[in-house]
Amino acid sequence: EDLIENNDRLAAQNSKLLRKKNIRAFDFVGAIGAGKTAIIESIVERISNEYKVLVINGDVTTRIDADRIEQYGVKTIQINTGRECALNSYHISQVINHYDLSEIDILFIENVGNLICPSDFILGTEKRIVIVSITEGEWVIEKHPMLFKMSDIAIINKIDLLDVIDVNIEKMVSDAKKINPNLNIIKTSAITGENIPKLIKALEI
Amino acid sequence: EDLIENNDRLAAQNSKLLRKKNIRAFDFVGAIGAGKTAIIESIVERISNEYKVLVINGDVTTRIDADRIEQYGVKTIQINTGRECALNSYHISQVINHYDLSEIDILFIENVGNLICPSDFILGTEKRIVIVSITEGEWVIEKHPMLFKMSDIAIINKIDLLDVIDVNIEKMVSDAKKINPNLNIIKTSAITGENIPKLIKALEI
Ligand SMILES: Nc1nc2c(ncn2[C@@H]2O[C@H](COP(=O)(O)OP(=O)(O)OP(=O)(O)O)[C@@H](O)[C@H]2O)c(=O)[nH]1
Ligand SMILES: Nc1nc2c(ncn2[C@@H]2O[C@H](COP(=O)(O)OP(=O)(O)OP(=O)(O)O)[C@@H](O)[C@H]2O)c(=O)[nH]1
Ligand SMILES: [Mg+2]
Ligand SMILES: [Mg+2]
Repeated sequence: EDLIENNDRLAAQNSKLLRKKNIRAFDFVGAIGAGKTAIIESIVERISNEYKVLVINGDVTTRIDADRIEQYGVKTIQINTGRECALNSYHISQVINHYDLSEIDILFIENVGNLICPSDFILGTEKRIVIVSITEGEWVIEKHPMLFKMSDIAIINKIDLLDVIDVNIEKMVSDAKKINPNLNIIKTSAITGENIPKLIKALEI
Repeated sequence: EDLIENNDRLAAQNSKLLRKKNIRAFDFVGAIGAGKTAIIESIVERISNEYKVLVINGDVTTRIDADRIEQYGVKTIQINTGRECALNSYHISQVINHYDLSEIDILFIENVGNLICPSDFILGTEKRIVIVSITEGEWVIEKHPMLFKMSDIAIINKIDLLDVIDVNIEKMVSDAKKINPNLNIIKTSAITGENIPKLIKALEI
């Protein structure tokens, strides 16, 4: 499919440029409200003293997420995709080819909240991290295998709510393993910080 | 855009057929895991003695949602959309033109969990109901205005969790009103049943 071929070609170019500039790049995808922004905030809070971070946020509209992350003292760029349900490599190419990257060590991309569309569009990052939370229900992974198939890390977030939400989290873990045996699966709470250090280790930052 | 024009034309045909057969038809859209299936279960549980209900479920894969709803003694049809992030009027047309509708009073359609894609594809139902939950965070409505602009009823679900989740629900209500002053906004819990009778009234069933 033409759109996807062009996307992948541009993604390869993005990857090449980021590696040439020694920039570690990560693409966070996941369900609406699963905690992508909160998790990026948790990571940035812990590493922004040591690394210069740039965050690119993708949303159909508003700059709410970029503004939230900016509170943590890092540069953010908000991309509004309009009617498009995912970021694509052209969006990223536009930023990294026109932004002064000399100061940047790490690039976090927060993709549009969507468990389907981003599977068609890789961005050229070294890892893709898919995020769901226990509040979406235990069938969420089984019902959306594509992003889990192609990701490197899977986060099951909001585990601080396990005592008040009736959910079979071990089914979620086993569903993810079944879909992709190579997945690194990490249970987190972006609110308490539980396992965020473990996530940072998994990103090999 | 050609795809959307064809969709709308077929949606009008669907609408005509459903009205000719005296079938009340409702399209439930909303975020992944917001409670679309649970809400349909709650409604069906209360009306299936009085009305013959058919439920069409849309998901990229699996028949998990159709199987869940079937437990309540109603007919269900699961449509798997593959890579498509929303049902379209052709999916619905295929069902209603090849299914014996003589026994059906009410058609509930559960759309694919997605706050973006369904805004491009009306299905030909008399009402569209958009569902979000407090666990997606208070910015979810502001960040996804399109479905709220075009819906008749907006549900803010999982209010049983208000005492354990820190969220500004009144901001959510006011965001929805700002986007669409004609919206009928209903706060529900599909788990306790709170306001489900109110929702059934709003559907004018
Ligand atoms: N209890 C709990 N709430 C969380 C956690 N992580 C995020 N939240 C809450 O979940 C809601 C959504 O979090 P966000 O960080 O905005 O989620 P998101 O994935 O960035 O959302 P979108 O970008 O809009 O798709 C907010 O109310 C957060 O405070 C967590 O670990 N535990
Ligand atoms: N606490 C609480 N949990 C709820 C409520 N409604 C649904 N849930 C839970 O939320 C999770 C998702 O509910 P579903 O009904 O599967 O949501 P959905 O919108 O149909 O999900 P998809 O079809 O996969 O997009 C499940 O674990 C439900 O039990 C509610 O009112 N309160
Ligand atoms: Mg976000
Ligand atoms: Mg469902």
